[in-house]
Amino acid sequence: RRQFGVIGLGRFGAAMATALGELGQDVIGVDGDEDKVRELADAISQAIQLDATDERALRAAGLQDVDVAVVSIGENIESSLLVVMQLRELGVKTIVAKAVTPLHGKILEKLGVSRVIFPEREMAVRVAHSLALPNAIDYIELSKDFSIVEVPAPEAFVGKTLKQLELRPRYGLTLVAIKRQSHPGGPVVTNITPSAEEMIKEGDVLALLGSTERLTELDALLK
Amino acid sequence: RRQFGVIGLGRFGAAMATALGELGQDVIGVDGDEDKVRELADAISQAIQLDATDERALRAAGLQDVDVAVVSIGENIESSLLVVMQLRELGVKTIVAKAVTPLHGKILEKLGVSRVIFPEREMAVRVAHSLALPNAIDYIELSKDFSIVEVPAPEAFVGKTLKQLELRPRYGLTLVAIKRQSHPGGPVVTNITPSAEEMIKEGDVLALLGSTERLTELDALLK
Ligand SMILES: Nc1ncnc2c1ncn2[C@@H]1O[C@H](COP(=O)(O)OP(=O)(O)OP(=O)(O)O)[C@@H](O)[C@H]1O
Ligand SMILES: Nc1ncnc2c1ncn2[C@@H]1O[C@H](COP(=O)(O)OP(=O)(O)OP(=O)(O)O)[C@@H](O)[C@H]1O
Repeated sequence: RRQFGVIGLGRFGAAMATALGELGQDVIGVDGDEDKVRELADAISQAIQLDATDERALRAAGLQDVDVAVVSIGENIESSLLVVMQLRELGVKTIVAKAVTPLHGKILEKLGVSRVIFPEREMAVRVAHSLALPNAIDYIELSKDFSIVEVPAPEAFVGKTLKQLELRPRYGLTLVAIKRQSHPGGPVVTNITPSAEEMIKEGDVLALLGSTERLTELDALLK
Repeated sequence: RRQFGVIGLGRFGAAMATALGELGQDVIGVDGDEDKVRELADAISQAIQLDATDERALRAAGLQDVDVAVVSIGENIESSLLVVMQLRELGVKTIVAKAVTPLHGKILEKLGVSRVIFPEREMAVRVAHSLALPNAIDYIELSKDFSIVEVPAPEAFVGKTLKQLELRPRYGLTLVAIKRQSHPGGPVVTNITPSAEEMIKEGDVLALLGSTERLTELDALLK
């Protein structure tokens, strides 16, 4: 059974620790701030107050035994780097860290962090894309060139089957899912990779996969 | 041509303004902090220093004319709420806002914000999922029940075509894309919804779509 350590229980760290806990994982969460530690006490296996730049404190808390450590210290870049170094000294195999500037991220990579995360920037890019496509409900980037966009079903699609719509030859898009409410106010049901016989209904939300250009063309069609 | 206003140029706001600018959008970015304004001056149409709780200052900066306003003020919840109210008074149609606590988010919704974003929490949940599936490279939630996971191609799949693998009947999964390097160190090419004849190669990364349970079962298979 794998064990996770989360160092720094700010907005990102606390959400990480809680999410891992909800996924049934064993989590040790640490922070110098007593209030933040207390807030997490019921949500995770262990919540401990300590200064994470202090190697002995980390060791006493058992952090040398975790399989994955997540370092989420933002404002104080120097502390973030020191903590990563301490964890490496302790022999933690996999370290994931939040970075607040590109330079901070580069240094973390040089120190052996296997994955650097920029939560605010990454979310901002995602939201910016969905705002720039005014008819999109959401936008998820799969890679530099391809994304999934969620849009309300265009009028022209309603009442037609996927077979009739010929989305791939005509628009270069793949329908990944249809989200539908069986009745207003009812729960939203997601139908993943629906069959060719599926008919689009009024009010459906379509998750479409394609290149950035194709999705932008689609959005223009929706006006 | 649509115009965007971004109020608050912290990590999230600055990244929003820059991303919108890179998407060719017309952006007015404002912040009380002169340094933050200066940093954005080359990246966006207009970068103005002002106190966003001051309606006359917002008006002088032209914010009543934007189609979409993004409010990204975190630490000071009261300021965040005041700024949203000012924008509503100015008649801005669509307001998107970052929230730092669930209660902050609820109040923003009551004030007419059409979309509330929790950047740190949403990224943390995404990263937590991909960490909890140890063999996953990335995890993207499409809805509560369905996600896309990127995994290295399992040994058992290499050399087989999609037709032979029968991913849907056997594993309940859909192959959304194959990411492949034609030669080591070469560029990664993403092949979206590959044809049934496509053969899996050593080193391929597979983007698979399915329910959370099925993706977890797959991950266990990969050990
Ligand atoms: N040396 C340290 N030892 C333990 N905890 C620390 C240390 N330095 C900072 N922290 C904790 O890390 C947490 C996050 O730090 P900080 O607020 O600087 O980052 P942030 O990036 O702004 O966070 P957020 O995730 O909220 O955006 C804080 O709760 C702080 O108490
Ligand atoms: N009344 C105001 N008028 C203009 N700008 C403001 C006002 N209040 C706060 N700001 C600006 O908003 C920005 C973001 O605020 P703050 O740092 O509190 O939020 P945050 O959520 O911690 O940001 P981040 O996006 O970096 O995580 C800061 O640059 C700050 O100067």
